[in-house]
Amino acid sequence: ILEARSLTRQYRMTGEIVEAVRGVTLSVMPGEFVALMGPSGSGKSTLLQLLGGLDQPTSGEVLLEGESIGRLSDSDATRLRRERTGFVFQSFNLVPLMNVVENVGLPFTIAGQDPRSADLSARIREAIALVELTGKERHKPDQLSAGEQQRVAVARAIVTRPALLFADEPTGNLDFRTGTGILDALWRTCVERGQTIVLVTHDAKAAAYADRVLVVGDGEVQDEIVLGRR
Amino acid sequence: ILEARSLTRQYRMTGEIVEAVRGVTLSVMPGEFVALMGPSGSGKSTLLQLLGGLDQPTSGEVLLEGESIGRLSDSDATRLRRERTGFVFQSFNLVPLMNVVENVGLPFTIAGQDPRSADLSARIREAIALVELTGKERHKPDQLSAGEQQRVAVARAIVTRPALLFADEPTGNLDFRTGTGILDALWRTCVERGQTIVLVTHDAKAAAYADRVLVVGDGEVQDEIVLGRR
Ligand SMILES: Nc1ncnc2c1ncn2[C@@H]1O[C@H](COP(=O)(O)OP(=O)(O)OP(=O)(O)O)[C@@H](O)[C@H]1O
Ligand SMILES: Nc1ncnc2c1ncn2[C@@H]1O[C@H](COP(=O)(O)OP(=O)(O)OP(=O)(O)O)[C@@H](O)[C@H]1O
Ligand SMILES: [Mg+2]
Ligand SMILES: [Mg+2]
Repeated sequence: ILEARSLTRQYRMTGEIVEAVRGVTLSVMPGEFVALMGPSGSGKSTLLQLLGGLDQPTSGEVLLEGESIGRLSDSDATRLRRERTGFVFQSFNLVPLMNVVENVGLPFTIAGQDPRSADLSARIREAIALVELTGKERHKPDQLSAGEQQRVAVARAIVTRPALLFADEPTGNLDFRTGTGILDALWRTCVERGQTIVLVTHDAKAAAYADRVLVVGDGEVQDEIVLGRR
Repeated sequence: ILEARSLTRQYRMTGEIVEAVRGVTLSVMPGEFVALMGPSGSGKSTLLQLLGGLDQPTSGEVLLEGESIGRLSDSDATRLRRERTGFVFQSFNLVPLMNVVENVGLPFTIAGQDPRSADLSARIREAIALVELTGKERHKPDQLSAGEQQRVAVARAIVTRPALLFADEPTGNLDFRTGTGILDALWRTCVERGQTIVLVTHDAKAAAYADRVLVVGDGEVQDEIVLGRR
């Protein structure tokens, strides 16, 4: 369902080039749960954004459901991304002027649907309940704790039940119990609905939910650990 | 060195009042290392900001080195805070247009000193080395990974060698090894220089560095675990 071929990503700064991703080739099967672990600064977020079509590689290509997203038109790539993927950002990326319900319902709004319709508002409520934020619906991001903001980002990413979920450290600001609740919920969608999940995490307990763990270092995948969960 | 008496903090929203802190009394001895743990949304960041003088309680008082900071003038409170404390924010709060060196040196700049002088620039380099960001000095925050931004926030908080360090989840975006390196460094300043540390963390391994752990829940301190490290 997802393939990367010889991906590289360079950032150009005055006087130097940062090679954040230096040649990554990997593939993810439908319904698979893959974790990416590695030191801070090793290129995990950059790699995840390349895989999710949110960034263009310096070289190499990414195939989403067989389509090379680099070769699609902007609108086609955007449509594919919005219809097939969800993304939890490491820095949340919530809309400051919207409350929790509006932020979680944003994917529907962007798709031209009405998040206040009966079935969509039920789905939004369900996503909010899954991340245990029932009762905080009217809060805006600056009225939420960091872990609550992180959970809004998770709810927004899963509300469309995407075929492919990308999650960049979704539990870094959460206590053990709340974080486990969210990982359990993500794992269930994987098992019950065949959702594919690519999770970046610093937490070995979170990585333990995966079918396999790719160890990232210095912009490359350096190791692979097959956990054989299923 | 730090005392809280019957602290409360309410947030007012249209139609409801959120009681983030509901009566906290505690005291911290000079040179002590205290950890605060608890569920997401339980009031830890709110409490830490009250203790650090960055927020005013709805009722109750905070005494910093014997001075009730609520009764000081704005300029006196600000000066006390800047000369005696350092604060690592959960959301980093870096200056977007400044690079790493400038961000880390900001406490000196604010105090009217020149961070480019020989001894201060050496201290800045030392703080940057402590968080393992040597080589990234010219990067601006948007050219850094989340964990690197978090480490800049830590370096900035410790560069003045404050008597009292407040740290709100300083390792949430860091891998095990990098995070341990930072906690080791903080623990050393505690032991060698008698620095007082109040650390909010979701990570039990980080809390294990403390002399005692206060368990926060629903805006209150619900439990205390004495680790007897020293
Ligand atoms: N400006 C605000 N208005 C209303 N409620 C708020 C505001 N800021 C925070 N809150 C609420 O206060 C409570 C405590 O927030 P706080 O940030 O202290 O939690 P926390 O323990 O640090 O959580 P986390 O572990 O997720 O960082 C949360 O339930 C949050 O929803
Ligand atoms: N815009 C940029 N310009 C220059 N360098 C950058 C830029 N963005 C990121 N980098 C560098 O690229 C490297 C990889 O960044 P990335 O965010 O992918 O790391 P990461 O593995 O997600 O780290 P963390 O675990 O801290 O989140 C880092 O060393 C960072 O300094
Ligand atoms: Mg990252
Ligand atoms: Mg917090």
